[in-house]
Amino acid sequence: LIKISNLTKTYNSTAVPVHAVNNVSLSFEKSEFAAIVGPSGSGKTTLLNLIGGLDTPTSGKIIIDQTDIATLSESAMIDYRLHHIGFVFQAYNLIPVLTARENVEFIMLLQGISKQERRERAEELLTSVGLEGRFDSRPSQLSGGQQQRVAVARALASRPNFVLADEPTANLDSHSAEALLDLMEALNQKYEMTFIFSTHDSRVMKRAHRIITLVDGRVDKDETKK
Amino acid sequence: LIKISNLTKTYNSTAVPVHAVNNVSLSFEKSEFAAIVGPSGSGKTTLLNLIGGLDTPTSGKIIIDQTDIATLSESAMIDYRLHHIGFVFQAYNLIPVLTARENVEFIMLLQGISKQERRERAEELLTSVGLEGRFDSRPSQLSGGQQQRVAVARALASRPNFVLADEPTANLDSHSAEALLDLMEALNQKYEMTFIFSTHDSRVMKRAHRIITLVDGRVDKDETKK
Ligand SMILES: Nc1ncnc2c1ncn2[C@@H]1O[C@H](COP(=O)(O)OP(=O)(O)OP(=O)(O)O)[C@@H](O)[C@H]1O
Ligand SMILES: Nc1ncnc2c1ncn2[C@@H]1O[C@H](COP(=O)(O)OP(=O)(O)OP(=O)(O)O)[C@@H](O)[C@H]1O
Ligand SMILES: [Mg+2]
Ligand SMILES: [Mg+2]
Repeated sequence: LIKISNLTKTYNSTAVPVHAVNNVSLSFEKSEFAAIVGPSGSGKTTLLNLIGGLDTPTSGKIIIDQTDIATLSESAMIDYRLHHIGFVFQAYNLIPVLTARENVEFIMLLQGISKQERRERAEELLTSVGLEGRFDSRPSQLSGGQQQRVAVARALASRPNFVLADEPTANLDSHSAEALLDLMEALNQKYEMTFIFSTHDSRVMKRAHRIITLVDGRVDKDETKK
Repeated sequence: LIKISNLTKTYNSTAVPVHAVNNVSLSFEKSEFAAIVGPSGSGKTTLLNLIGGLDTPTSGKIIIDQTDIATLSESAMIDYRLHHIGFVFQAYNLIPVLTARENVEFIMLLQGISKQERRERAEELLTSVGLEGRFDSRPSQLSGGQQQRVAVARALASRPNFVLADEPTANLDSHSAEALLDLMEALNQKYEMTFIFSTHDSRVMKRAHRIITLVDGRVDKDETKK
């Protein structure tokens, strides 16, 4: 489904160039439930951004569903992301002027989903991440972990083929984190959604079916549980 | 050192009022190393903000060093915070146009510390949180966990009497988290700095000397290890 070949992203803003992602080659099949782990600064966010087409590589290829995403025009990439990729950002990136409900409905609105269906799906997802009663709160009225859960609900609402989640449980207590993992596993089973998350959280690592370890931008280990 | 009596913070923006902090009474002595834990939304950030004078209570008292901080004028509170409190925010709140080094030096500049001393202390702290070589990077050029470590270095640079740290290890791998805890414990011992952090991280809870558990804005448990 996703084939990454010799992917490199280099930044030249510092005295010594930073190879945030350094010659990475990886493949992901449909329905994977994979965790990318590694020290702070090892390249997890950069790798997820490259896979999601939010950033462009310095060199190397990313082929998704037999499309080399580097060849897509900007509008084709935006369109592809809208219909196929759900992204949970490390800093959530919620729209401050919209309520939790509106943030979750927004992507479905862009996808042309009916008002009725948007409303039902948004309420169902916000409830399953434990935010019942807070649908009409704005991000500034929510705790860090509550904002994180809105960001997750938003990524799942469009029922994407794949979800790229950057440290989706960083601000959650164990109970909320486990509930989130239950939800993601259920969607993985039911809709065959592929999940690729970066994490520092051992509770998430325990439930991943595959763990890819990055060190200094390189793949250090790639272990599949069976 | 800190005496909190019947502290309550209520928000009325939702259909049902939210008692973010609900009749909390707590005392902290000098040199404490205490963790505030509890589910997402249980009131940890709100409590830290109230103690740090960043928010005003709905009712109740906070007495720090025999000063009822609610009686301080806004400028007296700002001045008090500048010289006595170091704050690590859940969302870091770094200044985007300043480099890591400048963000850390900024508070010392406001405190009138000499240029030479500011430079040395900033470099020493950034090095001890593992950011050597990145002093001149701006927040947007740093990973989530790197930004988190700049925020911690900034809070410690002014050698405050107390440090209020809101989930200071949320985006850190185990190695970086342990290094941060070593640093905080060393400062706690050497300068008798009082540390009060909120956390979901079991690695941090293990090293706290006291664990206060919040549930729905109330103190559910308060355990001191010996
Ligand atoms: N402006 C506001 N209006 C309404 N409710 C608010 C507001 N600010 C915070 N709250 C609510 O107060 C409660 C406590 O929030 P707080 O941020 O203190 O929780 P927390 O324990 O820090 O959570 P987390 O672990 O997710 O960071 C939450 O239910 C939150 O939604
Ligand atoms: N614009 C930039 N200029 C220079 N270096 C950058 C830039 N953006 C990212 N980096 C560097 O690339 C490296 C990888 O960053 P990335 O955000 O991918 O790490 P990460 O594994 O997600 O870390 P964390 O666990 O802390 O979130 C880091 O050393 C970071 O400082
Ligand atoms: Mg990251
Ligand atoms: Mg919080």
